[in-house]
Amino acid sequence: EPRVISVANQKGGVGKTTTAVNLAAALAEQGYKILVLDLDPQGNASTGLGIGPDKREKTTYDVLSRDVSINEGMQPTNVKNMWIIPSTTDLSSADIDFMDRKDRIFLLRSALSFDEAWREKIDLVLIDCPPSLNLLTLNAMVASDSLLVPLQSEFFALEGLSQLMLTVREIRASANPDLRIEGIVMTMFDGRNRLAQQVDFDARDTLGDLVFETVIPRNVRLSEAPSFSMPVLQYDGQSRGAQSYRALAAELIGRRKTK
Amino acid sequence: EPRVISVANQKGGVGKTTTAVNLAAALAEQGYKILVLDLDPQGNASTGLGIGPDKREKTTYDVLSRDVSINEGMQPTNVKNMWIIPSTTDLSSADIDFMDRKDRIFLLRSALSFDEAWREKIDLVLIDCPPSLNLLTLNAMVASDSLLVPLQSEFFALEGLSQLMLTVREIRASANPDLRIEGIVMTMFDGRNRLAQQVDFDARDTLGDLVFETVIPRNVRLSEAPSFSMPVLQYDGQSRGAQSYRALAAELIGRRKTK
Ligand SMILES: Nc1ncnc2c1ncn2[C@@H]1O[C@H](COP(=O)(O)OP(=O)(O)OP(=O)(O)O)[C@@H](O)[C@H]1O
Ligand SMILES: Nc1ncnc2c1ncn2[C@@H]1O[C@H](COP(=O)(O)OP(=O)(O)OP(=O)(O)O)[C@@H](O)[C@H]1O
Ligand SMILES: [Mg+2]
Ligand SMILES: [Mg+2]
Repeated sequence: EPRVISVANQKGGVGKTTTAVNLAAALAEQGYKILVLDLDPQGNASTGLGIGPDKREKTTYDVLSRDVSINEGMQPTNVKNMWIIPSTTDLSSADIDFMDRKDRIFLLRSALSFDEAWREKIDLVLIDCPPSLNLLTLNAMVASDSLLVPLQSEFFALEGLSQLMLTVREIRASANPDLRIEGIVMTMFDGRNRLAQQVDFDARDTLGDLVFETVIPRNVRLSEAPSFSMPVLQYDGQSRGAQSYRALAAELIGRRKTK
Repeated sequence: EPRVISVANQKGGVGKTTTAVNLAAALAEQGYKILVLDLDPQGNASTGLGIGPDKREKTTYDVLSRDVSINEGMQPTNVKNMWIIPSTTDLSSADIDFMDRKDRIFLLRSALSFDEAWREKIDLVLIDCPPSLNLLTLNAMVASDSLLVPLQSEFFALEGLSQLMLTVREIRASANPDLRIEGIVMTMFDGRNRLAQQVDFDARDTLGDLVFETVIPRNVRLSEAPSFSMPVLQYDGQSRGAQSYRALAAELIGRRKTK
């Protein structure tokens, strides 16, 4: 049975896309077959994986509106063992387009369960969420086994976390009782920065083992890689950024084994 | 007549809140009377100005739903010449709550024009927008004279700009023909970083004079200030962050004078 993990946090610019793309690449390098689902109208994950505007015929919007199945929508990337369903700005009207449907928060879940064919090819789905708690992110939460939350080591980042946890509790109570937190990963961490150390300490103090031991450092190679349409593992495999996402992948796999 | 400027960019984490709060503080220091309108359900601008949960009785949501006027909603901050209308997470249901109203994109504009009293006290309104192009940001665009766009000097940042400009054109054609671009301000700029230099060059090459000469450097004092509930001008007035927002305020005033 393939697992589904959403990479979500309504705070903007915390490293959701960077985490979805590079964690996927690190898991693919280990031989896991990964599907990245771009659920953000910005389409940054699609761009970061080299999917140009001409290759976005079948998108996540089509999957949500059931015009296209998961199997039909997924396309290969330049990375071995890695597929993507890309997104376009069509997604930004999802809240309005689907608002009359009673099943509007179940659209993604039913698309994933309706189609059998993709299940033979994929071990794990990683969903890149937009910076909001709107219908798209709710669809991701309802469709997922767990949530991976990138947390920037900045002051505003902690403020949004309690709201995110409230929403998870609501989804668990109403639509997806099995939804759990896969973990919280500290991103863009600069060890010399006092505030970053403080936020890291506060997060581990309040959230305990939920916080991954692996910390993603601020590393310019991570922000350069998307301009070359590839994950950092392909762009500069020996960089601190690449090594940290490999470590995160190993920790994720290790945690699953012991669960 | 007071002016209204929206600080907007659907890309997350580019410095919208940091720019709205610190530009407001720099203009207030020059004697201008500034109202910050927090239109983001995250409420980061409200937190960054020391408005705790107990002081959010009257919010931007109440203004949009016409329960409270601008004058009733605005409260003083710890900064002289600066007021705020704070936000709560209630705002995140705005798309759904107001979707049946024909005037749903005019709610903020009519609230601003309906009330006379605030106009005597305020010279400029700065609206902090959420990271999306949803109903809240559309309301801000319809209600504004101009748009100030923070642009992070990163690869993904340029990708979203064309979508933002498309939306501005749509709003200009349909609801607010006078909406113009106040300017684009480069944020979190690290001059040693090749990618940042490249993005800055590309932005000035394609957008010309729309890009402010003032560049906001990456400066840790800017990210520390909100944890002390104050703008950087009050937290560390001699820092590069504070100086750069003073320079931005001077450039903004200078541009207006020559227009
Ligand atoms: N560890 C890191 N070191 C350096 N730069 C990083 C790191 N992680 C992400 N970035 C850069 O920071 C910016 C924000 O990251 P990213 O776009 O992944 O965040 P996001 O949460 O997906 O944003 P949004 O909320 O807009 O979806 C990007 O330009 C990215 O390249
Ligand atoms: N010039 C800067 N130097 C250093 N840190 C900065 C700078 N500008 C902003 N920051 C920090 O970067 C983070 C993102 O900035 P901010 O929250 O203002 O962006 P935003 O666009 O408002 O985000 P959102 O899309 O979530 O509303 C914050 O933690 C902020 O303190
Ligand atoms: Mg993203
Ligand atoms: Mg903000």
